[in-house]
Amino acid sequence: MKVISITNNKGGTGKTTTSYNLGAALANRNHKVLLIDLDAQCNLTIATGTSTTGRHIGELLLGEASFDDVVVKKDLFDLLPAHRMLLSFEYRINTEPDSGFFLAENLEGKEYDFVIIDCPPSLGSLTVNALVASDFFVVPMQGENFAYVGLDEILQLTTKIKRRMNPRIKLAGILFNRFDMRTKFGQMVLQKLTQNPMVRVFETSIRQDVSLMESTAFAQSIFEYAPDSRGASDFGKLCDELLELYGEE
Amino acid sequence: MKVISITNNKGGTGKTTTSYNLGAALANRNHKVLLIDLDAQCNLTIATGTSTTGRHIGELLLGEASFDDVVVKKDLFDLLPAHRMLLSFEYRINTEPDSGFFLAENLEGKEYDFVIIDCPPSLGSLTVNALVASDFFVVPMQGENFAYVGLDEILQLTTKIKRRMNPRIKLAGILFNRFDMRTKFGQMVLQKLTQNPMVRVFETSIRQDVSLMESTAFAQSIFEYAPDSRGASDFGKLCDELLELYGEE
Ligand SMILES: Nc1ncnc2c1ncn2[C@@H]1O[C@H](COP(=O)(O)OP(=O)(O)OP(=O)(O)O)[C@@H](O)[C@H]1O
Ligand SMILES: Nc1ncnc2c1ncn2[C@@H]1O[C@H](COP(=O)(O)OP(=O)(O)OP(=O)(O)O)[C@@H](O)[C@H]1O
Ligand SMILES: [Mg+2]
Ligand SMILES: [Mg+2]
Repeated sequence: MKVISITNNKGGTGKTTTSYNLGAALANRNHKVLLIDLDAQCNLTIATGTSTTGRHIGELLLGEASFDDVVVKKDLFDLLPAHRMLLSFEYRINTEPDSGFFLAENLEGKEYDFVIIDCPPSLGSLTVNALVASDFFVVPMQGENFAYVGLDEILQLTTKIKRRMNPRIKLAGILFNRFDMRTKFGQMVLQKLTQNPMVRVFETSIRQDVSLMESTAFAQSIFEYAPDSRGASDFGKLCDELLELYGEE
Repeated sequence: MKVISITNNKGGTGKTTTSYNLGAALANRNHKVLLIDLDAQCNLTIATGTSTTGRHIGELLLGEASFDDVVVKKDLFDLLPAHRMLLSFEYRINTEPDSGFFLAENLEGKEYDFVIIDCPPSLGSLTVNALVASDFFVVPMQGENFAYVGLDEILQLTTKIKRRMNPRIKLAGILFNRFDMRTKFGQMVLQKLTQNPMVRVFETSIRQDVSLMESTAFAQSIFEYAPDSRGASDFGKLCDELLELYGEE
């Protein structure tokens, strides 16, 4: 079982879009997939057409519900939904000792091929739980100032987690999403990243494609909503690149 | 003194871009301006070329430093900087009774014409502090699915705050940022918003302009970096619209 966190504390970089469509792509290739929405804003839960007022991942993490109570079975994958209450759960989780391990413990013995975790735009206890439970993390980003500045913090956090809590965690790659390579800014960010030995960048980039935004309003993945679109092509390629690098063990 | 929160729990909608450039526009029209960075990611602090490792707003809120210890005087405006530690401050603030009033208390008796508060992408205790201290709030958003869905939550929170903690808070307006009116999606969001009596939308929209992103890398407002750009024109218009509606009392 491979557990992958999709994380970036910078807002709006494409974490949810990536979690959903990468998960769908893996499911379409006959892998057994679990998606986890760790964001109190419930975007992934909403995007998959799931209720945000039912049982949720927060209750699971605090031992107030079992995995089978919370998991929702969709056509393509299973989902652990989020809930508005996750915000206060993050505070409550934070006060418990060893709280960074709650998600990892709840995933032990589960029989999925891939678990994809959609993280919120922060580096708090929910993101820590995701990273402690993960084999890999993916960082979607644009070629813009604040995202580049924020990358340092993510790498510091994962280094700390690797040393103290989860020795197997590894950066699967930076994923350029709506990255404008033609701007001198985009060029500069690309250059700095390729010079950084701690960082790998996926060969696949996700191009701007309005279908990626529209599909979530219809509770569909890009493959169902617009199978011939750039978005579908790009996420298909990303999935294949990921499987080639890490899929077959 | 008018206190204005720039808020949206959805990530990447333009809160920091708006805080900085609206603040700069007001300062350019000879108003005395204080900017407050309430985000642990320190984007506004970085955008204004200010250190993120010095004294910060978290220490002020918890009574560990005075206003004069923390405030940084820039050419155009004063700034209360953020710091990475704000994340754990948010947890600590959350456990104190009456913690929603800490910012309001610290702004009492200050002699600015405008105070602009850049909120993080969450509806936690930092955003609550901002709204309890504010006369107005502005919500930057794109014309996309999740932002529209999230607006409901912001309005529920401000209604609660108005009733229990700050009766004067008022929505100054929804600010369309990079809103593509030509997509049927954009049209649908626009229609739903204009039909909602609880909501007003600024006549000014901020168009896509790469100079708005680039300017922060040079620690400049759009007016210094690219005075003839669309971004400068749009934020100038927004400032004038705001002053006309609310400025002269
Ligand atoms: N490649 C793309 N082309 C077009 N639109 C996109 C693309 N990637 C993301 N979007 C849209 O941009 C917005 C932000 O994306 P998304 O919600 O996936 O980011 P996020 O990182 O999960 O945000 P948050 O930090 O709020 O969780 C959404 O409206 C989404 O539909
Ligand atoms: N009108 C615009 N045209 C071009 N780029 C823009 C525009 N508005 C914002 N941006 C860029 O989009 C990115 C997100 O904007 P910004 O950081 O202001 O959003 P935010 O709401 O403060 O994000 P967060 O939720 O992470 O705090 C930044 O790189 C910014 O420079
Ligand atoms: Mg998201
Ligand atoms: Mg911001």
